[in-house]
Amino acid sequence: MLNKATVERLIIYNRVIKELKAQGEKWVTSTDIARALSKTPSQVRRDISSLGRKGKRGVGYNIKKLINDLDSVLGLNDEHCVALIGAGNLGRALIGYPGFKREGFICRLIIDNDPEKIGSKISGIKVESSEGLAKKVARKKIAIAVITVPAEAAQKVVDSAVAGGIKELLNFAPVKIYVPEGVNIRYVDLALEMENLAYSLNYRKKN
Amino acid sequence: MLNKATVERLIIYNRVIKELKAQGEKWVTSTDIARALSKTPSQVRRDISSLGRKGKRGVGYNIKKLINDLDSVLGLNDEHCVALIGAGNLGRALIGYPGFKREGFICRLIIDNDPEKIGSKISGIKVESSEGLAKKVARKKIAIAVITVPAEAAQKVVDSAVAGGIKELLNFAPVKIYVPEGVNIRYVDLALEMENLAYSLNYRKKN
Ligand SMILES: NC(=O)c1ccc[n+]([C@@H]2O[C@H](COP(=O)([O-])OP(=O)(O)OC[C@H]3O[C@@H](n4cnc5c(N)ncnc54)[C@H](O)[C@@H]3O)[C@@H](O)[C@H]2O)c1
Ligand SMILES: NC(=O)c1ccc[n+]([C@@H]2O[C@H](COP(=O)([O-])OP(=O)(O)OC[C@H]3O[C@@H](n4cnc5c(N)ncnc54)[C@H](O)[C@@H]3O)[C@@H](O)[C@H]2O)c1
Repeated sequence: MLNKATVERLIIYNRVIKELKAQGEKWVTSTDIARALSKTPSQVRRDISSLGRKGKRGVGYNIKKLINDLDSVLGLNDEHCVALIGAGNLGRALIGYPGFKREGFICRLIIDNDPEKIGSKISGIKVESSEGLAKKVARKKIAIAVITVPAEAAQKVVDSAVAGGIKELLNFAPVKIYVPEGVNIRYVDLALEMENLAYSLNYRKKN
Repeated sequence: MLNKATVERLIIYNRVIKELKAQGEKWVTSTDIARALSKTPSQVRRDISSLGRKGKRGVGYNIKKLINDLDSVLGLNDEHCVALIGAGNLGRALIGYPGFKREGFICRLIIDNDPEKIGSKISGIKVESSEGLAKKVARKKIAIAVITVPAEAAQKVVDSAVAGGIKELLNFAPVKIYVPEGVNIRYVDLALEMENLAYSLNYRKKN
């Protein structure tokens, strides 16, 4: 299994390379990719070699083949069904976000426990009750869940989701979540993004 | 200026170290930090040395001093005023998110152009019209803005924000934005987070 940092880099290389392909490019060098992302060409080459792909001296990588390798390793050749648990502000923003569908993530189940929301439709999908969450996830064979409930509700809904077969979770609730062996949970904290801006602002002030 | 990847790592080291301090630890080694984040101790040491801080052989780093260095370099010793532009689902989720306030990011201005929202309060802050956005930002001396408007509105609101003195932007709108020299813009695409889950799921399937 590739390490987390390498996977994160391959994911963004994939984006850059697809943009270049959309601009009509047929070949891309490690320098092209590195420059677009403030990385070093050697880092890029090392990461791409972990796909088993080598570039041609002086020419670079064949864009079509490289994208095939990346999509194949990153699991982007398949569509992925996603369950969204917590149809509040954040949940609704994510359901409506075209970026997910564009990358093959299709929301197949929306869960909430607010009677005002249950039964309503969001982007054409009906909001269902968190009652029997495990069964609902299992019946639709969903493996990925996005957790956008309040902190105090998070562990319980994750337990039910995992009981129903969820293997991969993207958690937004600001709380540490226990998951059993064989289940992967990824945390998002957008405050981390803001801290990058604080650094940049602070650096400017002092220089 | 430290490179982007180093800053991103220092930001998460800071989190890990603060957690350890909260657990009563006085010293931390590069191995402790590395283990918590699936990084190598040498990577951690290299990053921390860019702060000018050295560890004690066999003991590690003094946690209090290391946190001081990190907070100082990362600009986290000051509070930062933030303008939120686009008080829709995503904007509202961010305004209400305790993670921002905890790290010192205080929302001082909320902007929207929907007459139904203008004048209403979110987390005690009044939503103001996007009319005269530049002046509103300038009057409050805000340097950081979060952009959560639809793609088609993004460039225009960024232009006004920058005209009003915004220097750092966190952009969620799925569109490339032009900013002049001296202004920093950071993009968030949560689909990138989802792609990490796709990799993990795909890896499991094939192995
Ligand atoms: N990680 C980040 O960067 C970040 C940013 C913003 C918000 N958040 C977090 O995301 C979560 C959602 O934020 P929000 O602004 O959308 O909140 P919200 O209150 O608008 O939405 C929460 C939703 O979860 C539902 N819910 C509550 N308990 C439930 C349960 N047991 N089962 C199913 N649904 C349940 C509520 O009915 C509501 O619709 C919060 O935990 C918030 O702290 C995280
Ligand atoms: N980057 C990501 O991962 C990600 C995830 C979710 C949503 N998004 C994006 O974030 C944005 C907001 O999403 P949302 O679900 O909250 O949408 P939304 O429609 O709920 O909110 C948009 C808000 O912007 C306001 N607005 C529109 N034009 C404006 C203008 N000119 N000036 C000021 N305000 C204006 C609207 O009145 C509305 O309140 C969208 O661009 C969406 O694609 C990005």
